[in-house]
Amino acid sequence: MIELEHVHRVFKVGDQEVHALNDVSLRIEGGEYVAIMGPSGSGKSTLLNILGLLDRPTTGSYRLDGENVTTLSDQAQANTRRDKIGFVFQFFHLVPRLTAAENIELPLMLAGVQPSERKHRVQQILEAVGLADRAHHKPDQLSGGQRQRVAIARATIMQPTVILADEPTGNLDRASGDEVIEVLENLNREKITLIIVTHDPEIGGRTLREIYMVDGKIERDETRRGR
Amino acid sequence: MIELEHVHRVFKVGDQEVHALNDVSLRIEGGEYVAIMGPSGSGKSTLLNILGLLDRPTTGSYRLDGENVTTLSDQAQANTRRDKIGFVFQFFHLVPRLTAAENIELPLMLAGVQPSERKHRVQQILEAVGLADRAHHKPDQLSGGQRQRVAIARATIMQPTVILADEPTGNLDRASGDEVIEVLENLNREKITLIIVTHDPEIGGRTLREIYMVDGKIERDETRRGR
Ligand SMILES: Nc1ncnc2c1ncn2[C@@H]1O[C@H](COP(=O)(O)OP(=O)(O)OP(=O)(O)O)[C@@H](O)[C@H]1O
Ligand SMILES: Nc1ncnc2c1ncn2[C@@H]1O[C@H](COP(=O)(O)OP(=O)(O)OP(=O)(O)O)[C@@H](O)[C@H]1O
Ligand SMILES: [Mg+2]
Ligand SMILES: [Mg+2]
Repeated sequence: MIELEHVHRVFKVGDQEVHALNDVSLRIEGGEYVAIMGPSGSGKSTLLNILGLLDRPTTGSYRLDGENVTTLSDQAQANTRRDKIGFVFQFFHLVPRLTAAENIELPLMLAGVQPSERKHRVQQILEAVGLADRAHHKPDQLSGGQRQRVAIARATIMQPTVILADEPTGNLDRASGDEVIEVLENLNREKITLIIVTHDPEIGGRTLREIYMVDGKIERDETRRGR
Repeated sequence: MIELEHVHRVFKVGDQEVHALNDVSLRIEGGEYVAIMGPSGSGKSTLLNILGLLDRPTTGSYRLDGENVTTLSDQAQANTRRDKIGFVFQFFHLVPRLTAAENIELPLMLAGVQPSERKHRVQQILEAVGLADRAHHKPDQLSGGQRQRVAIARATIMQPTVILADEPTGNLDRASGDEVIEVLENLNREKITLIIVTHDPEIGGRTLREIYMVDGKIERDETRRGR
């Protein structure tokens, strides 16, 4: 379902080059539950951005559901992203002018879902992440962890085939973090591929597979048995 | 040194009111090392913003070093903030057009420190937070945890009398987080008051005093003995 082969991502800063991803190959099947861990600056967000079709490799290929997405036009990539991928950004990227409910509703509107069904689904997910009483707050009227939960709700409300979550519990206490992980794991139980970048070893311990990165390379890729 | 008495902070959202801080009183002496913990949305950032003179109480008073700062003009508050307080924001607020080194240098320039001394001090702190090789990157060319470390360096380079850090390790792996906490604790050893909002119980466990908030109130305020 996800196949990266010999992916490199090089950034230029002035005349310096940063090799953010250095020969990364991996294969993730539909429905897997994977943690990506590693030190700050090791390439986790860069890898997730490529998987989420928000960035392209400098060299190497990416096949998603058998299709080589590296060679798609920007518009075609955007369509595939909208149809298949839910992305929880490390720093949320909520729309400042919209309320929490409106931010979460956005993907449903773009997909042409009817108003009554939209209202119902938004209400449901707001309750699932504990934000029913913050529905009409704009992002700057929310706490850091509340914004993070809005980002998670927005990314998951369309039940995409792949959910990519970049540090989804970084701003959350243990209780709210568990609530969020439960929402994500419930979706994974319905066969949605779930890939979580995290610094939290407790979350890493819940997944069946852990990919550990150092300096742009995959240092370890371990699948746990007997769970 | 820090004295809050019966502080309330009420936000209005439409015709709804959010009681973000609800009768908070506390006293922190110079040189203390305090953790503020509690669930997402409990009022931690709101409390820190008031302590950092970035926000005012709706009612109640705040005395800093014996001076009632609640009644100061905006300009006078800004001066006190610049002179006494180093603030590490939950979401960093770095200047997008400036490099990491320039962001960190900014407080020194505003204070009129000479160029050669500025360069030396910026280099020193970049090394302390492990970012010497990222000096010329702008914020959008840095990882999440790297931006967090720039924010920490900027907040601490002037050796303010009070450091307020809002979730300073939220985006960091254990190793980088320890590095950052070490920088902050070294400053505390030089009698700088250190107040850290954190969701990480390991950091909470390192402080001598823990303030635990729930729904805008201080539920517990415990000082550990025998350390
Ligand atoms: N400008 C605002 N307008 C309305 N409500 C606000 C505003 N800022 C914060 N709030 C509300 O006040 C409460 C406290 O927010 P605060 O940011 O202090 O929480 P926090 O403890 O820092 O949470 P987190 O751990 O998620 O960062 C939250 O419920 C939030 O929705
Ligand atoms: N646009 C860019 N230009 C230049 N360098 C970049 C850019 N984006 C990222 N980098 C560099 O690439 C490396 C990997 O960045 P990335 O954001 O993937 O790290 P990360 O593993 O997500 O880190 P963190 O845990 O701190 O979020 C970092 O060293 C960073 O400085
Ligand atoms: Mg990252
Ligand atoms: Mg906060």
